[in-house]
Amino acid sequence: MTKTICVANQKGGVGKTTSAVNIAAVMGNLGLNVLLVDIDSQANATMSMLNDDVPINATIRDVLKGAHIEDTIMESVSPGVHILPSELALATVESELANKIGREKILRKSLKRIEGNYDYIIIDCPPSLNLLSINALSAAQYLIIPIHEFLAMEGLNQLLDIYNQIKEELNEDLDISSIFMTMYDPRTKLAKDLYGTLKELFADKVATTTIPRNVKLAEAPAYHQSIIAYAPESKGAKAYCQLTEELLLLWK
Amino acid sequence: MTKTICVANQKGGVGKTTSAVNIAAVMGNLGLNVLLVDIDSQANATMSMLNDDVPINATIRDVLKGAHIEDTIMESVSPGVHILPSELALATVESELANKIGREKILRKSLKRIEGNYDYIIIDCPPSLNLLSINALSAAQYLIIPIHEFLAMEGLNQLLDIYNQIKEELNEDLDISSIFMTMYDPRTKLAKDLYGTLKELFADKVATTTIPRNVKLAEAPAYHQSIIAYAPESKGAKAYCQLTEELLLLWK
Ligand SMILES: Nc1ncnc2c1ncn2[C@@H]1O[C@H](COP(=O)(O)OP(=O)(O)OP(=O)(O)O)[C@@H](O)[C@H]1O
Ligand SMILES: Nc1ncnc2c1ncn2[C@@H]1O[C@H](COP(=O)(O)OP(=O)(O)OP(=O)(O)O)[C@@H](O)[C@H]1O
Ligand SMILES: [Mg+2]
Ligand SMILES: [Mg+2]
Repeated sequence: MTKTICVANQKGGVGKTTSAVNIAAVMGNLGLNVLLVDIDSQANATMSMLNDDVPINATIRDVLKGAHIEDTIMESVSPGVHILPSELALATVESELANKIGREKILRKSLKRIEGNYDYIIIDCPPSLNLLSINALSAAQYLIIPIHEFLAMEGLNQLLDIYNQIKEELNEDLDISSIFMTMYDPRTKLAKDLYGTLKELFADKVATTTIPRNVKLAEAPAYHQSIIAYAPESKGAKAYCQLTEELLLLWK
Repeated sequence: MTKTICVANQKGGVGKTTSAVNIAAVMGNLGLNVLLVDIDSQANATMSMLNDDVPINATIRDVLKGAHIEDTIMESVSPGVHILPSELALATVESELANKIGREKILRKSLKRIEGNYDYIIIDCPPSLNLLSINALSAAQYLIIPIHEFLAMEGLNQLLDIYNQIKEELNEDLDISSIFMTMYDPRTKLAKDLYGTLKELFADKVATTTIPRNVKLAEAPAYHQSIIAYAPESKGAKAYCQLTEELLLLWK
């Protein structure tokens, strides 16, 4: 039974891609079959998971425009992880699909065709609540939300609002699984206050594991490696291993 | 002669808003008249520059749909700085204007009506290269680009491409003034390498001033204050004072 996860937060730079890539890599390392779907036109997840010289023949853009999903999926640099890559041209798809009936569910329908091949599908979203994110949220059962600073908290209300609308109108299976802190510096009052506020608002949905700030996590993409390949002993690697195990227990 | 500046980078969370808000505040503190334009539907700059209880009657969304800009401008919490606020509903304007001739220049035309009132206009862009960012780039003379990590460097090519297209087709006055590092941690090799790479690629356009990581900068928005109001002795405040002076010398 494939489980589909959406990593979303419309605030920029909160660690969506870093989390999607590394959670996928940890799962692959544990022997699970994982598909990482990059639905951000900036294609950061694609870049982290494929080497520079690997030719990309078709992307999620083609899928959204009607191509067969099977023709786009590629092996990634991480064992056990396939990737459905993105590309800059994805940015124009939203206006191209503006009048297409059922435009919010194209990804959902496409993923149905191949989900039997995977234990987990993880979707990395762009920093906006546009048609691409809506396709991701309509396709997933589990929403996980990385939170980094005060301003990312502010956007949470808007994200929850969109979540409620999507649950009502497009995807009743969607649930909020986990809200987790990234780039967490426990020495700062701001971070501790944020964590406390999240616990008050969301109780058990707030992950116990927090991802610390660790420069290794920022370096790994330049080498097209996950954190567990690039720096397996780093606190970034250990934190993502721990977070993934915490999530796997939730999704048993 | 009003100078209009666009703070842009389609990568999320690189410090666009933090820079736009604090450069504006430093300028206002020096006695200049500044207008801060928030063209991001997430309205982070609006939140940082206005208190919670201040009613917002009209926003940049209304301006893009034809309202008079004079009716939208408000005083901000920073002396000498006015704000043209944003709102969540701005997110739908792009599709509403999809077929409007001249849709990329609405902001430019609107700013022409009031620029006589200001020494500087600073525009804070969203993390994307959509119609809103294009309006901002079409309205500005000076583009300044905050860069934070490796992935923000990767997006630079795409931003430069859009810059060239806009300069050619929509706004021949636009120049790249400055590329500056934010959340800079000189102890990490990654940050030093990035700075070195930027200097190789862009020589004098790379700002000498780098903005260090400083939790005060992340705290200030929660109090609706600029950094110079919230923590004037902090290294974040000193860095933004220094960066603003470096830019003012450029724009003499
Ligand atoms: N725990 C961490 N420690 C240090 N650096 C990190 C950490 N997590 C992410 N980063 C770095 O911070 C930057 C932003 O992270 P990332 O790209 O994952 O965020 P995002 O939410 O996907 O951004 P966007 O909204 O642009 O898609 C990246 O350069 C990344 O390498
Ligand atoms: N030098 C700094 N030190 C510490 N925190 C910072 C610094 N600069 C920015 N921040 C914090 O990092 C987060 C991202 O910064 P900011 O919102 O300014 O980026 P942005 O590029 O405008 O993001 P977006 O793409 O979402 O608009 C914010 O929570 C901000 O308060
Ligand atoms: Mg990302
Ligand atoms: Mg911003």
